[in-house]
Amino acid sequence: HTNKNCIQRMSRYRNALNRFKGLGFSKIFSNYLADAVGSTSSQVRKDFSLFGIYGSKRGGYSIDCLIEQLNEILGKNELQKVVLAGFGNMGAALVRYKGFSKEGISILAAFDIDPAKYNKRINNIEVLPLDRLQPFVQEHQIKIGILGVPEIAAQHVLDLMVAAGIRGVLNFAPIQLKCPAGCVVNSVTLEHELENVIYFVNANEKT
Amino acid sequence: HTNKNCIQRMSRYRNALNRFKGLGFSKIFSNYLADAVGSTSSQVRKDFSLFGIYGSKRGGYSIDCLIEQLNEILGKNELQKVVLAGFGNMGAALVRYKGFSKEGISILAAFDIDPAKYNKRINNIEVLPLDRLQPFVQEHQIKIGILGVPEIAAQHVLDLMVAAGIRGVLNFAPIQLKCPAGCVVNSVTLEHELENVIYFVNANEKT
Ligand SMILES: NC(=O)c1ccc[n+]([C@@H]2O[C@H](COP(=O)([O-])OP(=O)(O)OC[C@H]3O[C@@H](n4cnc5c(N)ncnc54)[C@H](O)[C@@H]3O)[C@@H](O)[C@H]2O)c1
Ligand SMILES: NC(=O)c1ccc[n+]([C@@H]2O[C@H](COP(=O)([O-])OP(=O)(O)OC[C@H]3O[C@@H](n4cnc5c(N)ncnc54)[C@H](O)[C@@H]3O)[C@@H](O)[C@H]2O)c1
Repeated sequence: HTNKNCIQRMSRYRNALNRFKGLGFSKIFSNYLADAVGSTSSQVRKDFSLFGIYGSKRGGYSIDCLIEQLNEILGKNELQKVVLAGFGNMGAALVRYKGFSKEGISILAAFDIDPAKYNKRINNIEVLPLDRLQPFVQEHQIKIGILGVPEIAAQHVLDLMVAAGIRGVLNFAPIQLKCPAGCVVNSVTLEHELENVIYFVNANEKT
Repeated sequence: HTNKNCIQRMSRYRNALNRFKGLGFSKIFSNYLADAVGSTSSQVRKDFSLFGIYGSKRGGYSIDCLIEQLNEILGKNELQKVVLAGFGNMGAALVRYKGFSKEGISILAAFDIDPAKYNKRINNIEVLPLDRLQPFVQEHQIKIGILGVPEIAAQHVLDLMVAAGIRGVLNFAPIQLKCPAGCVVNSVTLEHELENVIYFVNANEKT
């Protein structure tokens, strides 16, 4: 079944396929694709079959065909509009990043409660007062939000976003959020990502 | 077996246990802990048994005991020294963040190739020229690095880190890195984290 890990792999397959295409390849076997992303060829075939994607035994998969199907699955065929709450250290880094627009992801506005942050225009994005979030989200029909606010504000701002019509949120605050029905929350906790590295470094040292 | 997802859960269990302890609880059953992190009670028991952690059928687990064992597993009992390469948007956000030191993780120095970044001191951290990375890592016996450099530089800087003695890296560059033997690379690709949210928002809309 499709879960977060499966979709993460689909994103990685797509990146690898774009690289192979750039190198002039037009067909690929599942074992090459598996190697390129650190997966296994049976996992590749299993993931693709979940989306009705099949290759031919002799010729493998057509790279153009795969890219087209993955673009469809990952929402790459239309502009993905996003709003950000919290224009602090993390929020400012995300707003300044040019890599998102290359992937068809566009942060349209940032919201904050600190008046010192208003009337700034960074990368053509305005920082607006938080009470403008609801009308902005409704006017632009935005479904995706990013939480760059402190822990203590995260649940409240998530609830504001969902009430405004947001249906999926990328959260950086290191707390467990209660997610209203019909909304998806994907938390990236950088403290835990570092703990992960620390654990395996220590484990490798012991063996 | 212990993989990245398992250790991610251990980090989340530890966070939840600290919250329960703060609320005055001293014992906990696996189903309460599972609910708090969005897992299942059999997954909790399975994860804990991998580390030789068992509770009693009637009394559940002792919260203090669990926290002590998880602190040991996740390297919380000693200061974790880290270096950062790339003092750009992302690097500056990470250096300024006070949340890492609360978790016993300390960025000791940042390295960059842009002379305009040198001689800055942020959060008591110096930005040094890249050619100082190797002597600094060896002098301070640092095992953990963070890559905040552009894609085109990421593989080169990873190789420099590993040559200097780094054994685990948290990478933000959205490329697949070749990881030398004996080194762990944990890549956080924020483009993919957003694609994940986008996929499930679209999937929910279709049902
Ligand atoms: N900076 C990092 O590298 C980093 C690393 C790990 C986790 N995080 C997490 O990311 C989040 C943001 O971190 P940061 O370093 O950018 O913090 P920050 O303090 O620099 O920025 C927070 C911003 O949110 C704004 N804010 C506060 N309450 C708000 C509300 N109710 N509505 C809208 N805006 C509000 C503040 O005015 C500020 O501009 C935090 O939850 C933090 O724990 C950050
Ligand atoms: N900013 C974000 O929100 C964001 C989001 C997703 C991914 N990323 C990734 O994180 C990385 C950093 O992004 P950023 O926005 O901070 O970029 P940036 O351009 O703002 O900063 C990059 C920094 O790295 C330095 N640098 C370049 N080559 C170097 C080298 N060989 N050694 C040491 N330093 C070097 C530059 O001088 C600069 O200070 C990139 O790989 C980017 O794709 C960033």
